Amino acid sequence: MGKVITIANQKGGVGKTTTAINLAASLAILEKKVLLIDADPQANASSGVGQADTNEVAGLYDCLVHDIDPREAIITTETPNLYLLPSNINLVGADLELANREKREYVLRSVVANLRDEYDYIFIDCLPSLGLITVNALVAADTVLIPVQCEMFSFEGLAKLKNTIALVKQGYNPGLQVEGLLISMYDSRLRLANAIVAEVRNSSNDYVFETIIHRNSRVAEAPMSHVPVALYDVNSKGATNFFNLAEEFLRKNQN
Amino acid sequence: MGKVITIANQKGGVGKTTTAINLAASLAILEKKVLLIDADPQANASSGVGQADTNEVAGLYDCLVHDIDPREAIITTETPNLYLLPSNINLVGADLELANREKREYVLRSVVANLRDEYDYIFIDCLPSLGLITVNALVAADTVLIPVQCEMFSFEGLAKLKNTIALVKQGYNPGLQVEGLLISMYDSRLRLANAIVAEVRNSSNDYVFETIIHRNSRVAEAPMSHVPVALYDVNSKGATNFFNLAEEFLRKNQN
Ligand SMILES: Nc1ncnc2c1ncn2[C@@H]1O[C@H](COP(=O)(O)OP(=O)(O)OP(=O)(O)O)[C@@H](O)[C@H]1O
Ligand SMILES: Nc1ncnc2c1ncn2[C@@H]1O[C@H](COP(=O)(O)OP(=O)(O)OP(=O)(O)O)[C@@H](O)[C@H]1O
Ligand SMILES: [Mg+2]
Ligand SMILES: [Mg+2]
Repeated sequence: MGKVITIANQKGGVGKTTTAINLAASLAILEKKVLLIDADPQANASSGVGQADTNEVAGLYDCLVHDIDPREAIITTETPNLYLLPSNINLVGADLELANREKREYVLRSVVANLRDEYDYIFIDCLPSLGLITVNALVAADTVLIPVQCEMFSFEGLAKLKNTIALVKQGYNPGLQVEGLLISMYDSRLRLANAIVAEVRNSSNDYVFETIIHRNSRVAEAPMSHVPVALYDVNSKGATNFFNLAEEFLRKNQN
Repeated sequence: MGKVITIANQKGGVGKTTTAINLAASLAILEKKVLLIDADPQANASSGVGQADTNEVAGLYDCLVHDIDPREAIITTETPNLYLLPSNINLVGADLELANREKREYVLRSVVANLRDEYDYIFIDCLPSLGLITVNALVAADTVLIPVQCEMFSFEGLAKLKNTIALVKQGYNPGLQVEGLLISMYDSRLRLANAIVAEVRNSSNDYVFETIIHRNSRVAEAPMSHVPVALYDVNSKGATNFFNLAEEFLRKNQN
């Protein structure tokens, strides 16, 4: 039975998509069968694994709003064992379209429920918001992985995010746990970064991954080739960081 | 009669708030009377100019949903001539609360209309979304300033943003123009960055600011002291970049 991990943080640009793509891809390379669900109308996760033009194909919106079987929308990617349920621009309207539905918070959970047995891990990449789509992703998940950029605005937003997670856990998904906080886009030259890392490690009751994802130009370049960094430059520091993360993730989950 | 400039881009973390705070502050230091409106429930712009705990005070949400006079919510900041209309977490609900209102796209425009004569410039910082609050900000504005991070995901999102701007111009605000595209968080060491800058300059019919905002650690550190970079470290490259931007903005607008 596959595990569902949502990657969320309402702060923009903290590395949600980059974490989703590269952790999923690294696990796939380590022979796990992995599904990446793109729940962001920007469709960066889709483009980042090779599906650039998503407006022509069925996507998550059609599963949520028109109840199509997700298997009809799931596609393979260039990375073996990595599958994608793409998103597209229609998803922008899903918030309002689902707003008046019965059990509107559980729609994605029921889409994901019948896929669990076919994958080892299912990752859901979220848009930078705490709206209905992100709530759906938290309700659908076993755990939530929180990328944290070591900067002030990102750090300030953590309390609100933890508050939302607690509300979802209390009201809709009692089993929801925090998979961990992941220090991302770390630049050791920034005085600021070290202060925030220390604060995150000291102030958090949740697991903080040992692996730190460093700022690395190869990671930012890989999306131009529409591939994860492991396929773009396997010897880069970025690729190594994400392999280390995948192995730490497996150690933590296989015990 | 003051000019209203909305700072928007649905891609997260591209420097919207940093541009709003520092361009507004630099113009205030150059003796313009400037209002900064925070239209993001994250309230980063509020915190960045000194109003960290915004949940206790009236904010933009109260003006939009409860029709309070914005002058009751506007506060001074440590930067002379810079005023703030703060946001707070209630703004998260404004999308749904305004959704069924008559002329729901014009609510912010009417709030701003009676403030125009009191300021030289009014800047509106948006959340990373193309939802109803951002549409309200585009309808309220004379122009829209678009920060562009020189990376793939940000560049890919430009077409959708320009499309939304065109729809707002056609349907609600025929006077809406693009103030310009601003290259932000530029790091000359990234091969990627130079390729994207060239592409933005060649492919855009809109004005592209000559001034480029470089990635600079002082810019990221300033929010820890809740002040704009010009007050945090006036000799930094970041402060210089934003003064240059303010002067270019004035040259462009005073002809
Ligand atoms: N470790 C890293 N090193 C270098 N660049 C990175 C790294 N992680 C992310 N980036 C780049 O930083 C930008 C922001 O990352 P990303 O888009 O993954 O964040 P996000 O949280 O998904 O953003 P959004 O809030 O818009 O969904 C992207 O251009 C990405 O390529
Ligand atoms: N020129 C710069 N140099 C260094 N750091 C920067 C620069 N511009 C922005 N930053 C930092 O990058 C992060 C993202 O910037 P910012 O929060 O302004 O983006 P945003 O587009 O407003 O994000 P959101 O989409 O969440 O509203 C912040 O931590 C900010 O301090
Ligand atoms: Mg993303
Ligand atoms: Mg912002």
